[in-house]
Amino acid sequence: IGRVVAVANQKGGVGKTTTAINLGTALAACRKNVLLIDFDPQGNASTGLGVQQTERSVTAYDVVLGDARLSDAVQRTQIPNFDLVPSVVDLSAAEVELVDRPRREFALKEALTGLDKDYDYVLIDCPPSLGLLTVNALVAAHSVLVPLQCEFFALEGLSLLLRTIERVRRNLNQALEVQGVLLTMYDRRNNLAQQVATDVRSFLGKRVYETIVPRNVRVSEAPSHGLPVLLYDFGCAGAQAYVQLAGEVLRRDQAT
Amino acid sequence: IGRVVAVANQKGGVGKTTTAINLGTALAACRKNVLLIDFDPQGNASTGLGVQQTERSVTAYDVVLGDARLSDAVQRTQIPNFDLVPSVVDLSAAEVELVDRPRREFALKEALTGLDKDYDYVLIDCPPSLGLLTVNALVAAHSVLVPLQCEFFALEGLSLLLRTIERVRRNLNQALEVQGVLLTMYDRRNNLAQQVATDVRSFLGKRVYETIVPRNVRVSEAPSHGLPVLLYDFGCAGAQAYVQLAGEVLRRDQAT
Ligand SMILES: Nc1ncnc2c1ncn2[C@@H]1O[C@H](COP(=O)(O)OP(=O)(O)OP(=O)(O)O)[C@@H](O)[C@H]1O
Ligand SMILES: Nc1ncnc2c1ncn2[C@@H]1O[C@H](COP(=O)(O)OP(=O)(O)OP(=O)(O)O)[C@@H](O)[C@H]1O
Ligand SMILES: [Mg+2]
Ligand SMILES: [Mg+2]
Repeated sequence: IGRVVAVANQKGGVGKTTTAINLGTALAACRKNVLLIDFDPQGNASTGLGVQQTERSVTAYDVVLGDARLSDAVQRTQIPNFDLVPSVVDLSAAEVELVDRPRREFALKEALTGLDKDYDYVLIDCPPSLGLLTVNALVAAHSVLVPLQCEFFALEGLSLLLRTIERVRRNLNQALEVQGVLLTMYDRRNNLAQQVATDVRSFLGKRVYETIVPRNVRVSEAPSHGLPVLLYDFGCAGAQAYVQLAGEVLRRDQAT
Repeated sequence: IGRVVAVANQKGGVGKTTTAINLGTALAACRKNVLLIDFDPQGNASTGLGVQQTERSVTAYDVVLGDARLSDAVQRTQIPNFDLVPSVVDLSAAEVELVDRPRREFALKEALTGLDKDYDYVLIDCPPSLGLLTVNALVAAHSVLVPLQCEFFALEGLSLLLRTIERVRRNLNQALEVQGVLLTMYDRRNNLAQQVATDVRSFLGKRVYETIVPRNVRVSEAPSHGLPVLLYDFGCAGAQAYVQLAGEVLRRDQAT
């Protein structure tokens, strides 16, 4: 099935969705077949790829509850080689509905067997929590990509996230590893950002990507046009950072 | 018990914690007795007020499960008139543990009867989700303050949040109202931010506070010193915005 990568961090607003959309687009541009599963009830990844609410007939909610095969929920996006499983707000109810089910943490992993097409990459955009949806994504994934905003509160949550990943690895998914930590919304004029970047690199070393995504207003404008920033403004610093990240992700995967 | 205000928005990273900490500090500076309940398992509000993990003995987790009275969990902060009920990561388990309890949405409201001191304001910092913790906060509250980042994805989630508030009002808490929507991280050089601000004002009119909190690096530096920005750099634009907001909140409450 190729590499399944969960894009996760329980801290809110750190760039999970932005990374899932734009890394996915950059990988698709490298002729990789990519599927993005929008696993956040907010549905920002679906909107950011131009898929309106009305166009989301079969969703991640139907799939994780076993009411539809994953291949039924897959739809094309406007980007070649880049497909989407959209989300809907009902998905937040799945956390409660799954609680009493046996193997509740494996619902998504089991659903992944229901794919018809062979993808090189399956990215899972996670909600800002460590509840059952994120745990399902961590159980289904080979690796985790952790976007980290260069801010104090975001740094505070990192050790909790790494402990949770370790717990999932020990108990539910031995193959799980941290592919890397991505520094996002970096403003080099800002001392705090530099401090956080230095701290994280000294703490995690090679697990931090070389690529840093700068704070760049074009990145935040792109979703209002339903476009990844790579299509909205390919030459801007934000888009170029995601192109560079795709190269790094591919190299890391080839190395393992 | 005074006014109970839930600071809520399921979109992550929009400034909920920053608003709860700094509005609380500004109200305390106006000689109001303020209590902040940190209802987010991340515990950012507790850290931002300088209360380390090791100093959090009785927490919001113990209270909402009924293992401790609210007054047992209240601790003083370094700010006069400003007390805190700290949070701990176990609080995320409360969402699952409460699911099967009768009146699960009323756990926090019922706990509020266990306060010894009379507060003018009780602020509740919510996690980035619409799960049981946020619903408990909405049921316990008289009003909701909605921080809204001037970004596209944040705007997308606003109608979902307003529908959820309406549903809680109809079924669980008739007194609940939206005190106001606060525009945060506003950068006047950014067209998107101006667009979002215009859209929100035309959509919600008077429910949007006059006060706008500008994007201001001093605001994001303050938590790394365990201080509200009002104490870290009182003269900066971010701190002054929260002082102005406190005035507006007080005027709105007097009017009702
Ligand atoms: N490099 C960047 N430069 C400027 N703005 C950015 C950048 N990356 C993301 N943003 C903006 O910051 C906001 C938060 O990003 P995003 O929604 O991707 O984070 P998230 O972690 O998915 O949030 P949530 O926790 O709510 O799911 C969005 O409005 C997005 O457009
Ligand atoms: N006005 C501002 N200017 C600059 N940075 C800000 C401002 N307000 C908040 N921040 C920073 O933005 C980040 C997000 O803010 P905050 O953590 O308060 O949001 P939140 O909604 O509580 O997030 P979560 O959804 O994770 O609970 C923090 O690092 C904070 O320091
Ligand atoms: Mg997101
Ligand atoms: Mg917060």
